[in-house]
Amino acid sequence: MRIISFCNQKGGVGKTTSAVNLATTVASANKRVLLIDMDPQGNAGTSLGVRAGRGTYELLIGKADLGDVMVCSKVPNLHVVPSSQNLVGAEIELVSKRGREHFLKDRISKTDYDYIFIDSPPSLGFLTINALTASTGVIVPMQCDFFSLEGLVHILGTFRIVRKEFNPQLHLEGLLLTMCDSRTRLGLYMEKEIRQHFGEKVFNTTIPRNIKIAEAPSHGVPGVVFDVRSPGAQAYIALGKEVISYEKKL
Amino acid sequence: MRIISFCNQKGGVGKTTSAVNLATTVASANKRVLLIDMDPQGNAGTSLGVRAGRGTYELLIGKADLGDVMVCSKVPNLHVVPSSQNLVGAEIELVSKRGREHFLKDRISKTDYDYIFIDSPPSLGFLTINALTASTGVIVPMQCDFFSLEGLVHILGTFRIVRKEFNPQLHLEGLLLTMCDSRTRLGLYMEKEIRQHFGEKVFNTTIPRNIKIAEAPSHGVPGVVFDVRSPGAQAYIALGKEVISYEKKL
Ligand SMILES: Nc1ncnc2c1ncn2[C@@H]1O[C@H](COP(=O)(O)OP(=O)(O)OP(=O)(O)O)[C@@H](O)[C@H]1O
Ligand SMILES: Nc1ncnc2c1ncn2[C@@H]1O[C@H](COP(=O)(O)OP(=O)(O)OP(=O)(O)O)[C@@H](O)[C@H]1O
Ligand SMILES: [Mg+2]
Ligand SMILES: [Mg+2]
Repeated sequence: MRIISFCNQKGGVGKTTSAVNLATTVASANKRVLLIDMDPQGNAGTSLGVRAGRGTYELLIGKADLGDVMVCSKVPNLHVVPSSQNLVGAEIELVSKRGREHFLKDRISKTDYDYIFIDSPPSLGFLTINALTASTGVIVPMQCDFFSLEGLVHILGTFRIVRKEFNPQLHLEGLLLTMCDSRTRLGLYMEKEIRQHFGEKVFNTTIPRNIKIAEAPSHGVPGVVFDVRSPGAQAYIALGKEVISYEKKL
Repeated sequence: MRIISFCNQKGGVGKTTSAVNLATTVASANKRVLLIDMDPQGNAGTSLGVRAGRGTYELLIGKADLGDVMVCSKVPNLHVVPSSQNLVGAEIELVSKRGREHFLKDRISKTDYDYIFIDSPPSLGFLTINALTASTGVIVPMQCDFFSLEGLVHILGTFRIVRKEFNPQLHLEGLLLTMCDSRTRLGLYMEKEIRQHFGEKVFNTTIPRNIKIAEAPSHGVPGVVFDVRSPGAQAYIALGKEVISYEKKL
């Protein structure tokens, strides 16, 4: 079972959009997929038209099992654990307990999917640490901009700490360049810099800025469903193939 | 003294960009301005080419006074209190103390500026609550997209709670529409919806998506300095006039 988190404390870089569209693409390749929303904003759930009843909060604090909170999405093979603002409370309730980094890992240890994708909030706190500790891999979405580049040192630092302290099998799946606009000098320059500096660690697939991707959430469907022929959807489909083909190398 | 925070738990909506460019515009209108970075990412400081030495963390926990951590920026009349990742520690150290919401308010109570602007992180936790409690007003930057609209209920809910519990004088300066692209249907539709729903509470000035604004941080200067003639800079200048003219109505 591959468990992949989408993490970056920089806000608005496409964590949710990438988690939702990759989960959908991989599910359409006949893999059994679960998407867990570890962000109190709950954007991953609503991107799939799933309203939060009980969700990630109840799962984490042990008030419900995975089977109780998992919801079937409209996408075949894709199940979702939605979240809501009450998830903020999980940190306050669990932060002083022993093994607080392992709550999510323990709560999903008995389940059986081919892939689990986890969306995380724009922070490096308790919820993101839980996501990383439960994962086999992490994808770091980032934009081709200065603040994203600056913030990279912190998310990669947290990744190394979690791997050393809590989860030695955690692996960096890659940096994913999102909302790229190759028409601008900044976009081209930044992409070149990032590829030069991080080489293999950057996915070959980059995701272009594409209005259909931004429109899809208001229709409650993923971008790859909303308009499969759009450049954004095609890029996420290519990314799905890249992620699945990586499986063979493992 | 007007103290204005930029808050929204939704990530990447232009909180930092708006705080930096508004602080610069208001400082160029001969007002004495202080910009405080309450986000551990430290993007407001680096947007002005200011590296963090001691900063917001030392100020909050009482290891330094405002005078020790304040730095002059290259922009006349604009001082900055930079931040860095150690700011994350302030919450852990202060969260169990009495009056924890008032630490920032107390630390800046004896100072004298015309305007203080405060950038906050993409969350509704301790740092944002401190910023709101210390403020006379709050600006909520948001993009014209579905997730921003969905998240609005939470930031406005937090605003009401802080006003009721900690800071009765807190006032909503307005919703600021950023990175607007009036060429897209989504952009036009969302702007219409937001203005219909929130009326007067939305600034007349909207900020267009403009590459010069995104390029400016890598040069360590605000967008309004990097390319004053650009549409993005002109919009922030117009916003500055709107915010200052509001002063007269107070
Ligand atoms: N390729 C794309 N083209 C156009 N718009 C995009 C693209 N990817 C994401 N967006 C839009 O950009 C905004 C930010 O994306 P998203 O919310 O997925 O980022 P995030 O990292 O999850 O944000 P947060 O830090 O708040 O969790 C959203 O409005 C989304 O619809
Ligand atoms: N008007 C604009 N035109 C183009 N790019 C913009 C504009 N405003 C902001 N940006 C870019 O969008 C990205 C997000 O903006 P910014 O970092 O200011 O948002 P934020 O809300 O402070 O993010 P965070 O939630 O991470 O603190 C940055 O790369 C910034 O340069
Ligand atoms: Mg998100
Ligand atoms: Mg910011």
